Amino acid sequence: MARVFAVANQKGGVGKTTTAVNLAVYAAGAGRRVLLIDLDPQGNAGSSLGVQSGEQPLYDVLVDGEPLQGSVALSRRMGLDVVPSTSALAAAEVELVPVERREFRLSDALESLVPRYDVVLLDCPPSLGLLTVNALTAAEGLITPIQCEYLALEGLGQLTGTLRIVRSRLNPRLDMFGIVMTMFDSRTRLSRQVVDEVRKHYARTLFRTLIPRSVYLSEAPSYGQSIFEYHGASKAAQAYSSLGEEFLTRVEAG
Amino acid sequence: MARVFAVANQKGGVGKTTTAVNLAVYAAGAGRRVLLIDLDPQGNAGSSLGVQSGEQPLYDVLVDGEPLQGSVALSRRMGLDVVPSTSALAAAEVELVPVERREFRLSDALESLVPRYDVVLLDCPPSLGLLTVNALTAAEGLITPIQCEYLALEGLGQLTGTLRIVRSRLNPRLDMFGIVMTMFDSRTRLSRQVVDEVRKHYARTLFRTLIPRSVYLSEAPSYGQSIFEYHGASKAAQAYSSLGEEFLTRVEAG
Ligand SMILES: Nc1ncnc2c1ncn2[C@@H]1O[C@H](COP(=O)(O)OP(=O)(O)OP(=O)(O)O)[C@@H](O)[C@H]1O
Ligand SMILES: Nc1ncnc2c1ncn2[C@@H]1O[C@H](COP(=O)(O)OP(=O)(O)OP(=O)(O)O)[C@@H](O)[C@H]1O
Ligand SMILES: [Mg+2]
Ligand SMILES: [Mg+2]
Repeated sequence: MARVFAVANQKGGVGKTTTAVNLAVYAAGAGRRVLLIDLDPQGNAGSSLGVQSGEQPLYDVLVDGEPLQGSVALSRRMGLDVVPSTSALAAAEVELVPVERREFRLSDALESLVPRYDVVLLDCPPSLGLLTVNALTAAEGLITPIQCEYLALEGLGQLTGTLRIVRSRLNPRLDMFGIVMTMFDSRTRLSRQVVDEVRKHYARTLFRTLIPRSVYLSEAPSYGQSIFEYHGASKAAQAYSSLGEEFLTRVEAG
Repeated sequence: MARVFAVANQKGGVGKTTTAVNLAVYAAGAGRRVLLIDLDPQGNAGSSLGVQSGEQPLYDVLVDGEPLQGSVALSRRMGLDVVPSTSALAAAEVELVPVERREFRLSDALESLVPRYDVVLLDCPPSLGLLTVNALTAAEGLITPIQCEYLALEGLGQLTGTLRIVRSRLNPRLDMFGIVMTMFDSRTRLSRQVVDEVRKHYARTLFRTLIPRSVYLSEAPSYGQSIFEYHGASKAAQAYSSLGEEFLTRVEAG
């Protein structure tokens, strides 16, 4: 039975896609059967892995109720399938508003696929609209990347507020699974201050691994590669390996 | 008669708020009467300038048609007023859907204020939903910050596609006013490649000034200060001054 996690934070550019992609590749490399779904109309998760669109656009699954199976594309990597998104998905934020069970469209669509996978990761757009709410309703855990920047702290209250609303009205099993500090730059005081601040309030769920700022992470997507494939010996690859280990340990302890 | 510009890009974390805030402070410092409106429910533009909420939440202006004047807060800086946002604004993305003239709520609300200002800047959230569409409908020009990263290039097509739709259906005067390259790191090949790529397709509107990556820009918001107030002698402050000059020259040539 798959464990489903939403990678979400309405603050933009904090490393949601980078974390979803590299955790997915790590887990598949460790022998798990993994499905990565790109719920962001920008489509960065699909293109970061060199996966273009499947046969059936994800929009048709969420808005018209088509089976999700038709949107699954192979990723050329053992054990990892990807459901890419297309820009048409942006319309779903508005068009789902009047639709029946609008918050459950993804969780309903996932039901038939869940037995085939061990881990499902949902990459979310930078907003708390219906696409992200669908992810939070389908997931058991929220993984939140936080950039080591002051402005990144501001939105945390809104995110945990939304989690509480989704948990009380739509999905009682949803919990904060883990916070990942990203773009950590050990040379700046700001990075350490932000980490200390987050550790003060969220020590229980904060992952130990800090993801360093690294140009390799921004280069890898242009080759359609994960950090492990692009530069396996880099500090960034080591950090995402260590995060991957922490992630799987928590999943399997759960 | 005010010139109205939307600072928008659905890609997250590219420097929209940082650019809107620093352009606003620069223009006010150069003697223009400036209004900065924060359309992002995260509220980063308001808090980056140390401005908390006005009397009347912006949500009430857009959804209930209250007068915008009630939301204007002073910013403690000569010539710069700010309309901060609150997290309640996030609900407007969904609640505006059935409302009459939903795309024109902001432009209707702005009509009574426009004569009091020379420049109005609209900071947008990282999405192409109704809040951003309201900004594009109220504006004459789009200012698009682009991070010097590969993934930042991917969304450009969607943004220009949305601009074309808004121009043909809602706001015929809307044009791409300027592209600002942000977080430029002269040490990396990637930064130069992204700038070259953007210059190839958008040479006409690309601002000459490149904004360098600088930790001062991420520290300044935690003090509620613009880069000029926080570290006026820094390369980042010089870059935003030079961008401010380019911006005002284009505005006054227009
Ligand atoms: N640790 C890192 N060091 C340096 N660059 C990084 C790191 N993590 C991500 N990046 C780069 O920073 C940018 C933002 O990351 P990413 O796209 O993963 O964030 P996101 O939260 O998914 O953004 P969005 O909110 O637009 O969906 C990308 O260009 C990415 O390649
Ligand atoms: N040139 C720069 N150098 C370094 N850091 C920067 C620079 N510009 C912005 N930042 C920092 O990067 C982060 C993202 O910038 P900002 O919040 O302005 O982007 P945004 O596009 O408004 O994000 P969102 O999509 O969430 O609205 C912030 O923490 C900001 O302080
Ligand atoms: Mg993303
Ligand atoms: Mg912003």
